[in-house]
Amino acid sequence: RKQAIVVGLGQFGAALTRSLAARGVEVLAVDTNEERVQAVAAVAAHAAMFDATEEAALQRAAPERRDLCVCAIGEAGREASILTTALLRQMGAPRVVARAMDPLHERILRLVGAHEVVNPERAFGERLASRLLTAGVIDEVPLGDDLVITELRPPPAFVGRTLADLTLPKTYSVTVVAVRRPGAPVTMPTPATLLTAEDILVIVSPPGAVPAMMDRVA
Amino acid sequence: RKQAIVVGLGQFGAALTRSLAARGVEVLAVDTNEERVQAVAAVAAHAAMFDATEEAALQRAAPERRDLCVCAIGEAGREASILTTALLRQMGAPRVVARAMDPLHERILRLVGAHEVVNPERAFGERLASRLLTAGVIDEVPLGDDLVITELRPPPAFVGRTLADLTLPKTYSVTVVAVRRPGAPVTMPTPATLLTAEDILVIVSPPGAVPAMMDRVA
Ligand SMILES: Nc1ncnc2c1ncn2[C@@H]1O[C@H](COP(=O)(O)OP(=O)(O)OP(=O)(O)O)[C@@H](O)[C@H]1O
Ligand SMILES: Nc1ncnc2c1ncn2[C@@H]1O[C@H](COP(=O)(O)OP(=O)(O)OP(=O)(O)O)[C@@H](O)[C@H]1O
Repeated sequence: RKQAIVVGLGQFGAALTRSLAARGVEVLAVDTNEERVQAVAAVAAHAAMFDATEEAALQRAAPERRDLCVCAIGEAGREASILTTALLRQMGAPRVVARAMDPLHERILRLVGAHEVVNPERAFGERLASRLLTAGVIDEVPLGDDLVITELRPPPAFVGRTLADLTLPKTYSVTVVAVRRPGAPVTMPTPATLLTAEDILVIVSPPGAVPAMMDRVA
Repeated sequence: RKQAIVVGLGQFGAALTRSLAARGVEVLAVDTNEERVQAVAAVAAHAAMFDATEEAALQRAAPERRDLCVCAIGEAGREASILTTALLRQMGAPRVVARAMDPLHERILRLVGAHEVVNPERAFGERLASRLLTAGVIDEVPLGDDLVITELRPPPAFVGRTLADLTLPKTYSVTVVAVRRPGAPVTMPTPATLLTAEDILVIVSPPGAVPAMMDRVA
């Protein structure tokens, strides 16, 4: 079983703890705030209240034996996040992921040895923009710079037509890779698949292809 | 051209402003903090320093004429975020997206009329867990509860073999929807596609299928 330490149980740290635990990871969740420790006690394998910048306390958590150590401290303490990250590396943690609040903070975290740095607010802000802009788009997720996954309601002009009929890859450079129908398991589409107004299409395409298609069809 | 107001230019609000502007949206970016207003002045169509809870000032920004209004105020002010959201709806903004810091805050934001509520830290925490756990996984993005998109390096056992050969959908319930090769445009795979160690496979599958496949193959 994989083991992880998560330091800092704000929204991000707590959500990460829950997701890791849901995937069968043994999580030691740490925070100085008792309420926040309590809030994850039911899902984390262990929930402990201590200051992660206190070397003796952190050492007892055996970072060197964990597959993953995450420092999820946020606004509450930049110095605490830098110090905790540095200590985790010093103690031999094989993989340290640290949360940065801005580019300068990120640079410092890398300097003190974070293997990976994440900025949840920034990452989400980038992803949200696309989702908000195209009507019918339920979600749009960039994958690298060259691909986008879009979940989309079919425009009225597509309803009642088959995929073979619509020739989407040829006409709009978009490929439907799955169709979701409410109350039915998600399906891989075939050329004969007939689109209904309740469907959600899962599309892979280059960036901009789906908005362009929605403009042309409208 | 679409128009948006973004109130609150922390990491999330600033990143959202940049992404919207990059997509051709005319953004009015608002913050009480002069430095933060300055930081986006180059990318936002307009950057203004005022308190969004001041009714007269907010009214002058004409929320009713914008396609999208986002309240991205964070820890700095829950009351400010609630009040701003309420005012935007009162002034007839057709679409108000508000950022919540926790489930209670979310409930209140919906009560005062937010059309949509987002929690960047929580959303990102959920997505990060998967990415961190499976070796070779570059990114893993849930799409609803029934589908996952995974970007994955092929395990050694797959290198040099064709997709027809590997029968991935049948054997592991995973479908390769795109193959990325460094320095080449992303391609739709065919049964004859031969996998190399430099490839990145883009896979659609039910949750858990990719980790299960990586375990079986290892
Ligand atoms: N030295 C420390 N040791 C352990 N936990 C700490 C330490 N310093 C801060 N924390 C905890 O880190 C958690 C997250 O930090 P903070 O409150 O700054 O982030 P946040 O902005 O509320 O988080 P989020 O944005 O994820 O909701 C807090 O619960 C805080 O108690
Ligand atoms: N009444 C208000 N009117 C305009 N801007 C405001 C108001 N109240 C707060 N803000 C701004 O909202 C921005 C974001 O809020 P805050 O600083 O709490 O979030 P943050 O946690 O730093 O943001 P992020 O997590 O996105 O980095 C700040 O720049 C703050 O100045």
